[in-house]
Amino acid sequence: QPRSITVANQKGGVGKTTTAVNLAACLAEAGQRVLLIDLDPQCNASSGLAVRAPDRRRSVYGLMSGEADFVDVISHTGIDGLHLVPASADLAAADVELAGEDRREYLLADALARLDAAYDFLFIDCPPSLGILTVNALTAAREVLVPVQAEYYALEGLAMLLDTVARVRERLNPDLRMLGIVITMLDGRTNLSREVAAEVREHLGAHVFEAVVPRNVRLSEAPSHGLPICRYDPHCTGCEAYFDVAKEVVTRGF
Amino acid sequence: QPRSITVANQKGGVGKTTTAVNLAACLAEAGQRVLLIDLDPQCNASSGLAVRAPDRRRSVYGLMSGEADFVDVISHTGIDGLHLVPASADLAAADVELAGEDRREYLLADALARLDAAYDFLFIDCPPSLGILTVNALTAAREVLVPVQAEYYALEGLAMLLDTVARVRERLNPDLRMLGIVITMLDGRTNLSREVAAEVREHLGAHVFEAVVPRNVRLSEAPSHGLPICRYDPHCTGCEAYFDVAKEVVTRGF
Ligand SMILES: Nc1ncnc2c1ncn2[C@@H]1O[C@H](COP(=O)(O)OP(=O)(O)OP(=O)(O)O)[C@@H](O)[C@H]1O
Ligand SMILES: Nc1ncnc2c1ncn2[C@@H]1O[C@H](COP(=O)(O)OP(=O)(O)OP(=O)(O)O)[C@@H](O)[C@H]1O
Ligand SMILES: [Mg+2]
Ligand SMILES: [Mg+2]
Repeated sequence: QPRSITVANQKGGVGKTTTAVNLAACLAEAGQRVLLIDLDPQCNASSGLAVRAPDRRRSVYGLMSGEADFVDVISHTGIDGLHLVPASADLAAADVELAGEDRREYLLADALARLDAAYDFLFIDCPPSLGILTVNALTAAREVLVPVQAEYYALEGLAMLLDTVARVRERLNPDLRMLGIVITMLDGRTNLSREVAAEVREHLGAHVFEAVVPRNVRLSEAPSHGLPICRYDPHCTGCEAYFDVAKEVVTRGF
Repeated sequence: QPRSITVANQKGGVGKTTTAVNLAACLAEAGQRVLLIDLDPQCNASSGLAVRAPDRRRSVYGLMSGEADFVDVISHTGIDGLHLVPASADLAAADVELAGEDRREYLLADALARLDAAYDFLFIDCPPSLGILTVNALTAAREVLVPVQAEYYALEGLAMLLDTVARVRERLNPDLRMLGIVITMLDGRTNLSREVAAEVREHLGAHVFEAVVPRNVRLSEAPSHGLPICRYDPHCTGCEAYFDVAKEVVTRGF
């Protein structure tokens, strides 16, 4: 049974994709077999690894609609041990198109039940909303990882997200547990960053990872080269931070 | 007929709320009568002005569902001339709850048709998605302003957004025009920022505002005090930039 981790936060731009892509790549570099699923119509995780679904059928959309199986959608990346199920822009219509399906919250979970390849880790990157796509991701995974940007607005939405996680656990997925909260884009030079980080730790205590991801421009350059940070600049602070986060993902596991 | 401007971009964290709040406040400081509508379930624009809807009826949700009129929902802010229609967390369910309504794309436009107070500008802050809320905003307004963060991932989604704007103009709102694109969080110290800004100008030419908003920590501190930048730190580069953007909004008008 692989560990399945959804990376979610409805607040936009907090580092969900950067965290999902780089954690998946760090664990693959360390010899784990990792599958990353891109569930965001923006397709950022896919483009961050230089993969584009040839059409909607051969993307996670095809998997959820039943038009395709894993063997049609799984794509190799440049990293040994890291496979990707790319997203499709057509996912943007999922809220409307899937609204009538019987098991609309379980479409991804049902598809994953058919996955017979052997992986150690599954990661799911979510769009910035609490709509049907994020609910599918929370229903399909057993753990949720929440990146929180060290900014005021990012604090606000946390309570709403934790409520949604609790509701999904009650109604749809009793196995869902909180893996933890990772503070991202911490800029050590500003008081605001440090204050927000301190407040997150005060309110959420042991749920907050020790490892923190600093603001580091190399992390935002890497996707334009289609590379995770461990291939773009393995010695930068951003890469070291994601290896620390990956180690903590492992130690906080079952 | 007030100018009505939707601030939209499905990419998360690009500065939609910061732009909507600070443009609205700068124009109010300059003597304009401005109404800001917060259409994001995260309620960031509302909290950035220290306003919280007492209940869902007295928010933009009540307006769209017909439970309330403008007189019930309009709230004063600390800034003369700036009024706010706050958001409600219940908007998060709008995709599902409004899916069955006949005029589901026109709910905000129909409500605005009942507005009889005199304003010079209406701004609408959108959530990071192209769902029913953003479609309502694009259908209700006559102009759309797109903040684009000077980052690689932010470039990717632009084509999708411009497609959506074109589709809304064809099917729902023939008056909708592109007011322009504002580059945000430009960090002059990084090559990436300058390269992305140059690429945006190359592809989108005259649509791109001359005025650019630099990365400035004072802009991200202001909302934690419930203040727009022109009240929090009127002499910082972030404030000067938003006054420049406001001037350009006026000159690019009809
Ligand atoms: N630690 C960091 N340091 C510097 N830049 C970062 C860092 N983490 C992410 N970024 C950049 O910040 C922007 C937002 O990050 P990202 O796209 O990963 O967030 P997201 O939560 O996935 O956004 P969305 O809500 O749109 O899905 C991106 O341009 C990314 O390259
Ligand atoms: N020019 C700037 N300089 C520094 N920080 C900024 C700037 N503009 C916005 N910010 C900060 O960056 C974060 C993202 O901005 P904001 O919340 O306005 O984006 P958004 O597009 O509205 O996000 P969402 O997609 O979640 O609605 C916020 O914490 C904000 O305070
Ligand atoms: Mg993302
Ligand atoms: Mg916002």
